[in-house]
Amino acid sequence: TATVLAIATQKGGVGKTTTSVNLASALARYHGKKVLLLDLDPQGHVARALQAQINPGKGGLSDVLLDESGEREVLDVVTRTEIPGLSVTPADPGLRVTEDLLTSRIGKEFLLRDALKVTRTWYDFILIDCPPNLGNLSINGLVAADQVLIPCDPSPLALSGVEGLVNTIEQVAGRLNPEIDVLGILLTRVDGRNSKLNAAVDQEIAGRWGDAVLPVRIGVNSSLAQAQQEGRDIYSFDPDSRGARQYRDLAEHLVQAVQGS
Amino acid sequence: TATVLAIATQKGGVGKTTTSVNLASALARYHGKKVLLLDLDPQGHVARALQAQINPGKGGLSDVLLDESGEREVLDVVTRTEIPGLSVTPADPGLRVTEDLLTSRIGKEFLLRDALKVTRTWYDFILIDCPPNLGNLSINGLVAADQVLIPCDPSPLALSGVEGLVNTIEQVAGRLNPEIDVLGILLTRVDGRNSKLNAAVDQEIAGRWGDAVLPVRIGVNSSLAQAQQEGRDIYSFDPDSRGARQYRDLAEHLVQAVQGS
Ligand SMILES: Nc1ncnc2c1ncn2[C@@H]1O[C@H](COP(=O)(O)OP(=O)(O)OP(=O)(O)O)[C@@H](O)[C@H]1O
Ligand SMILES: Nc1ncnc2c1ncn2[C@@H]1O[C@H](COP(=O)(O)OP(=O)(O)OP(=O)(O)O)[C@@H](O)[C@H]1O
Ligand SMILES: [Mg+2]
Ligand SMILES: [Mg+2]
Repeated sequence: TATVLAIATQKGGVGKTTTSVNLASALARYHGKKVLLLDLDPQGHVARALQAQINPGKGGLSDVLLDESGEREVLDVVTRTEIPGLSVTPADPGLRVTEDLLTSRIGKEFLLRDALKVTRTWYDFILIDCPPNLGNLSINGLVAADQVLIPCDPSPLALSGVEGLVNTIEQVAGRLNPEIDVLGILLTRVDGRNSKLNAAVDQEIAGRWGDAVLPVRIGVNSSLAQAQQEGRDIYSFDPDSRGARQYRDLAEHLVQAVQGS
Repeated sequence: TATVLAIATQKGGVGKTTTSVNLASALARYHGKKVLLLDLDPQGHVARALQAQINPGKGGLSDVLLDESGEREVLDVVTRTEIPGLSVTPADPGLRVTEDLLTSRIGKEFLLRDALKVTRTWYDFILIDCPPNLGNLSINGLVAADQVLIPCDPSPLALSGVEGLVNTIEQVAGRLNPEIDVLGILLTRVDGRNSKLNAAVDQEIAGRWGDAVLPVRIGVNSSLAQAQQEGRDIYSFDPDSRGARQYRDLAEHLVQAVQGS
């Protein structure tokens, strides 16, 4: 059964989608894994980032989550991409309304987990791109997940949110999902020129989260944004770029971490 | 009575807070305006960005919004900063729960507007830093606003959200706030080195939003992030930086636009 990884933080613009898309692609392309990339963000940026490689979808995740019968599976709305081994859920503007509608549902936090019961048996990895908040959709992502990856750019505003997120994960672990584990904090958009700021943030992170910081970091690399402009993953746009290499390293780290546990 | 400006977009990390803080400061410092900077984001990043210059607050915005009597004013929770003419609302973790609690309130979209009735008479400008979503808090911001500033970094993902946001603003204008107007799209975090991507995004923006793009752009400038690390506005950290100059130009543009209308 699949390892489910939520890529989550309430801080906006730190590379949740960029990480979800390129990590999922690296797992499929270089480790032969069957991967499902699930977009829980109403912005639908997974579909925009892979626009040139995605097959048209049918329905949306919100249909599955809001279905009263409880019989629906995420598998019902999954669609393939040109990337061998990678499937995704299509962009779904209905997720915006779902966030509000879930508020009054009994057992609202378990809807995604339950809709993955069968789907999990079809894949090696399920990656969940979360929206920039800790609302009902993100909580569903955390309850369904085995591991959480926390992207964080080297900035005081991104760092200030990590504590709140870790507290939320602990609450989810205590009451809703005892299996959940933090895979680690992934430093993203690291700009080598900002040495002063990087050093200050590194120090603060090491002091508070030391061993949770992943050994792989993602530097600022314009190829990653250019690939998105073309609607392609980094490996079909610029496989020799720094971003491509660093996300391959991250995939390697994840596979090792999962095999080891 | 004050001009109320909402700084809003559901795209994360495009500089909503950086713009709110430094624009508010430039209006107070260089145009002698009385400015209130209101933080509608549960992340509470206005307080983090001005941490070294903010006086301790009393209570939070959520107390005002959730108050049943309807008698409370935002003024009740406002606190001063060291910046002459600039007051802010303190960070308020209670806003996270407020987002959900508002869902079932009658007239939920007008709560902030109504709590600004008297507060508006005390200031020349009220700036609202919105969270990265289009939920109840952001809608409250749009309903209370006279103008909306849409920060957008030069990226396909940020650009893909502008259409949805403009549709939402039009719906707000149609049913809830006929006065609302889009001040414009502010290009932020522009990195001169990414000429290919910048040209592609410029072309797309000009084609779709042409005259809505503001004449001022904010380039990538590490002083802006470093100022936040120190908990200070850009004018007390590095007044000669590019970021400081560009936000002054933005303040100038806003003052002209308001006086002209
Ligand atoms: N390592 C990187 N180098 C250069 N650009 C990057 C990098 N990582 C992300 N970006 C760019 O930064 C912007 C933010 O990234 P992304 O949209 O993936 O973040 P996010 O956390 O998913 O945002 P949101 O909170 O809106 O969901 C995008 O325009 C993306 O192209
Ligand atoms: N012009 C700029 N140059 C360099 N860094 C910038 C610039 N504008 C913003 N930043 C940095 O980019 C990050 C994102 O900016 P900011 O937090 O203001 O965006 P936001 O839209 O408010 O994010 P959120 O969606 O989480 O509220 C911050 O770390 C900030 O310091
Ligand atoms: Mg995203
Ligand atoms: Mg912000």
